[in-house]
Amino acid sequence: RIPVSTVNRLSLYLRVFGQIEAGGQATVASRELAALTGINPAQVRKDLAYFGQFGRRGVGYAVSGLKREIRCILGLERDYACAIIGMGHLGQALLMYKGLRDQGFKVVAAFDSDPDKIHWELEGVPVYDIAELKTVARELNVEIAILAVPGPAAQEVAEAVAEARIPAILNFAPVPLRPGPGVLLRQVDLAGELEALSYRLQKL
Amino acid sequence: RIPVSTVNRLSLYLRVFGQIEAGGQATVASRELAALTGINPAQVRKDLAYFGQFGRRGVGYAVSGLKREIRCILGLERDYACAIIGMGHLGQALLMYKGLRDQGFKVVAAFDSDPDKIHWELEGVPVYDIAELKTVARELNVEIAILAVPGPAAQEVAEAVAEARIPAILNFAPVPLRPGPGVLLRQVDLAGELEALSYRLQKL
Ligand SMILES: NC(=O)c1ccc[n+]([C@@H]2O[C@H](COP(=O)([O-])OP(=O)(O)OC[C@H]3O[C@@H](n4cnc5c(N)ncnc54)[C@H](O)[C@@H]3O)[C@@H](O)[C@H]2O)c1
Ligand SMILES: NC(=O)c1ccc[n+]([C@@H]2O[C@H](COP(=O)([O-])OP(=O)(O)OC[C@H]3O[C@@H](n4cnc5c(N)ncnc54)[C@H](O)[C@@H]3O)[C@@H](O)[C@H]2O)c1
Repeated sequence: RIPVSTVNRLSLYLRVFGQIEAGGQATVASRELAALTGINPAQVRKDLAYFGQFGRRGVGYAVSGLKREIRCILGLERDYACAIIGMGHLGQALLMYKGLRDQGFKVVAAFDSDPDKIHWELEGVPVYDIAELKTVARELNVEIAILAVPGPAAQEVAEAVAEARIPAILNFAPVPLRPGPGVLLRQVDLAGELEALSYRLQKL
Repeated sequence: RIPVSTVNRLSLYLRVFGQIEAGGQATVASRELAALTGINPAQVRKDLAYFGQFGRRGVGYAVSGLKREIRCILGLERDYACAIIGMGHLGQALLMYKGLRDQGFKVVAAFDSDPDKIHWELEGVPVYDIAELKTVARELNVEIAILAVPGPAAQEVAEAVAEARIPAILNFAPVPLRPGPGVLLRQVDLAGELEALSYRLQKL
């Protein structure tokens, strides 16, 4: 099994390999990969060794082969149907974001509890009533729910996601969620990111 | 020195202490704190011991004292002036977000390169031309630049931030940045969060 910290770095390697390939370069040395990602060269070699990939001394790693292999390990060989729950400022920005679709994460439905927003259509995606989450999610085989609802509503929405048998949540609400058995959870904590900066700013 | 992983967990403890205090509870045991945050109880005790805080057996930790201490350690005893660079979908959602101001991160200016957006005013915050970043940032003593510009523009904007002597960046663009010397960097990687989910979904 690959450690979670290595998995998180794979996304970074994937982005850098994309940039290198776009620049027309076929191989890359671990030193250069380290400089581009900010990860130390020994860690780069250790991470890539998990996948049986060994840079050839003096030549480096073959970029397009490694990129394909990392995409496969991250499960990016196919698309994932996503639903955005909460069509406020953040939910709408996420829906308009073409970068998700390019990575294979296709938003197929949006949900809200506000009657003014239900029956909207944004970027070709219909906004449904949250009460219909279970039916619509089963019909469209939604695998990832992106939560962009206010903090106080988040836990109740997470339980509705589990009830609808959606297996994964990406939560933007600033509250710790208890997602329920069998539901994978990733949390984006904007305030936490800023607090990690304020911690270091006041030490300067 | 406190390890970065502990610092990242402090934000989570802070949010949970806020919820506990709002519920009228004065003390909390490490077991309960573990259940609310999803962090194992031994790690909770180890983290809080860094700050000299030891739960009293049978009583637990005093919530409001710890909350104050963590706010102090994270540098939250004062406000931080922030600037959002890039007033597209995400930049506007971030500007409308009241949660930042509540945590002490006050957006004092926004910047863009699009002539149609310069001289806008959103939520009382003026949108300036990116060419004026250095003058305006010095005048308003901006300490954190939040980058919401497209990937191809991000590195050049990061260099303008260093030139304007803004000491910290929170980057949303999906490219690894090489900020100048002396600039603190935190990266939000939305695609990376989704890839961490797809990695685990395809293993189910
Ligand atoms: N706006 C940002 O930039 C930003 C950044 C980071 C985190 N967040 C977090 O993301 C969440 C959304 O923020 P926002 O600024 O878009 O808020 P918002 O108030 O603009 O939008 C929230 C939306 O959720 C809907 N909603 C409320 N309860 C619901 C329920 N039970 N089921 C379905 N929909 C429901 C509302 O009708 C509204 O449309 C918040 O938790 C916020 O803390 C926002
Ligand atoms: N929208 C989202 O939900 C979302 C989520 C995660 C990450 N991102 C990332 O955040 C960034 C912004 O996304 P978006 O959807 O808001 O894009 P957008 O195209 O709607 O907005 C980008 C804005 O940046 C401005 N800009 C371009 N070059 C600039 C420069 N040199 N200086 C100042 N301003 C400049 C543009 O004029 C535009 O207003 C992108 O890098 C995107 O990949 C977006």
